[in-house]
Amino acid sequence: MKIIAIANQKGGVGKTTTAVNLAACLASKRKRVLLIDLDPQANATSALGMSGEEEGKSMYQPLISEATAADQIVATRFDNLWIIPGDINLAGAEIEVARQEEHLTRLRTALEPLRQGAPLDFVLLDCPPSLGILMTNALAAADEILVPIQCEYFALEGLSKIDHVIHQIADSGANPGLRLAGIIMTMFDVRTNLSSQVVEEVRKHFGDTVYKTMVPRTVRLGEAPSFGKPIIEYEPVGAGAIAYNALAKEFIARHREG
Amino acid sequence: MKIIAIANQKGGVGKTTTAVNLAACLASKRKRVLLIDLDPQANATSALGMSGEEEGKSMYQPLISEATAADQIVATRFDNLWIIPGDINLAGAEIEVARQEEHLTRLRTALEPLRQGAPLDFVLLDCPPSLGILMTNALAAADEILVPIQCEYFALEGLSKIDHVIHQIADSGANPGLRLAGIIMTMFDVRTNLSSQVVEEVRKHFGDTVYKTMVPRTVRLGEAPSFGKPIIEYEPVGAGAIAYNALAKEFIARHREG
Ligand SMILES: Nc1ncnc2c1ncn2[C@@H]1O[C@H](COP(=O)(O)OP(=O)(O)OP(=O)(O)O)[C@@H](O)[C@H]1O
Ligand SMILES: Nc1ncnc2c1ncn2[C@@H]1O[C@H](COP(=O)(O)OP(=O)(O)OP(=O)(O)O)[C@@H](O)[C@H]1O
Ligand SMILES: [Mg+2]
Ligand SMILES: [Mg+2]
Repeated sequence: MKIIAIANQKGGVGKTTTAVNLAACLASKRKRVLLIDLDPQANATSALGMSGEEEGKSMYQPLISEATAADQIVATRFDNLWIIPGDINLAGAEIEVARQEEHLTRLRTALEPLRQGAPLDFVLLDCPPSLGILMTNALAAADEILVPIQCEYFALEGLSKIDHVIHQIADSGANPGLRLAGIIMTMFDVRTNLSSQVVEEVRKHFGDTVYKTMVPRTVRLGEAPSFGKPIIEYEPVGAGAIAYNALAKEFIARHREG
Repeated sequence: MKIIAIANQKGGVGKTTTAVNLAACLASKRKRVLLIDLDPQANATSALGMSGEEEGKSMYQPLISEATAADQIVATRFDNLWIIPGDINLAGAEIEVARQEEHLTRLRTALEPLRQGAPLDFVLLDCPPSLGILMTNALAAADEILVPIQCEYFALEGLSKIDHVIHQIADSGANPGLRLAGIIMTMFDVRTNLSSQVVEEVRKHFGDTVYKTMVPRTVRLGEAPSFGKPIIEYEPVGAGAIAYNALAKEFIARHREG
């Protein structure tokens, strides 16, 4: 089982869109996947047509008490895909966890029993856009980081900052083996020079860490969440589904030994 | 003098693009403006071609010690526009402030002397995408909130959450007069139904709070930050500059009594 944090402190770069669609595509290829929504916005939860409030489950209790993560797992309507929903209370967890002794490893401790006992191939953590407690907890809990990055300037600038934070977490001893395992280029727009310049720049600095598959900006990918459907259900034969299926294939190939 | 928080916990909705371009347009119309970059990403700072690290100034010290905000003010190359840069240390401030008694009103206290003595018309606070300490401090310090919202589904979902947080801050007594003064529709794309549906939905719920001026998605607005220029300098006669100039005019009309 591998725990993968899908993180980037820059907002709106496609973290949730990647977490949800990668999870759905992996599940359709018979990988057993748990998606954990760590964002108080709970966008990953609503993108699957679900709601944290309705389910009454989230990572809030496991982060602040002895409640177990296993009790928060909810089945989705898709085979091989489970979710721990997000909800607004997670915002309050940031302050409560900040005041605890082990404020960096609460999530890592809460997920340890799953690592030992759950028959899962992958756990994907959808992170909120921040350099706060929820994000650093995700980095301390994960085996690797997948960073979606928009083909835009601010997103490029942010890459060095997340690289810096990853080294800080690894060096602090909270998660010595942590590594930046993959970068995914999202919202690639063939019409603009900016997109190609950013891709070139990222490939120059990060080489093979950058996935070959790029996700284009498409109207359908922007629409799908409003119907509570992943792209392979909303528009199974379109540029968005083709890209995320190819991404899932590349992801499986990179984790073959896993 | 009015303190305006430009905030939305949803990431990538155009907070920084709006803060920087509204500030530059107001300054060009002879309003005296201070832009405060509260985001550890420091995008507003780099969008003006500056860097917090180089200047060695930010709101970090005033938030965690008795250092004054006035000492952090730096002139920009534009008349009537000053900045307090952002820098990565602000991420650390979240944890340090969370552990203090007055964790909600540190910023409000730090900005009080400016309110009494600085010859400014407007102070614009560019907020990070989060429901954490930096954002709640900005809401507690501001006279009003301006919420940029992308014409997309997740952004629409997020509007009820920020409305909820504003009421919590007002009801808590930290800032009883706080109100959601304006909503700005950003990245409007004439080509998609989603854009018009979101605009219709927002106008239905929030009526006149929504600015009449909408900001279209344009390639130049996406490119401008990589040159460290606001749009009125990068492409003075284009859809982006026309929209932000119109927005500044509408903003001034709405603050006439200010
Ligand atoms: N490839 C794409 N084509 C078109 N729209 C997209 C694409 N990927 C994401 N979007 C849209 O762009 C917006 C931002 O994407 P998303 O919410 O997934 O980013 P995020 O990084 O999770 O944001 P946050 O930082 O708020 O968590 C959303 O409205 C989403 O629907
Ligand atoms: N009207 C527009 N047209 C085209 N691109 C835009 C427009 N407004 C913003 N952008 C681009 O979209 C991205 C997101 O915008 P911006 O960074 O201003 O949002 P934000 O809400 O400040 O993000 P964060 O949540 O990370 O602080 C940036 O790369 C920016 O250059
Ligand atoms: Mg997200
Ligand atoms: Mg910003």
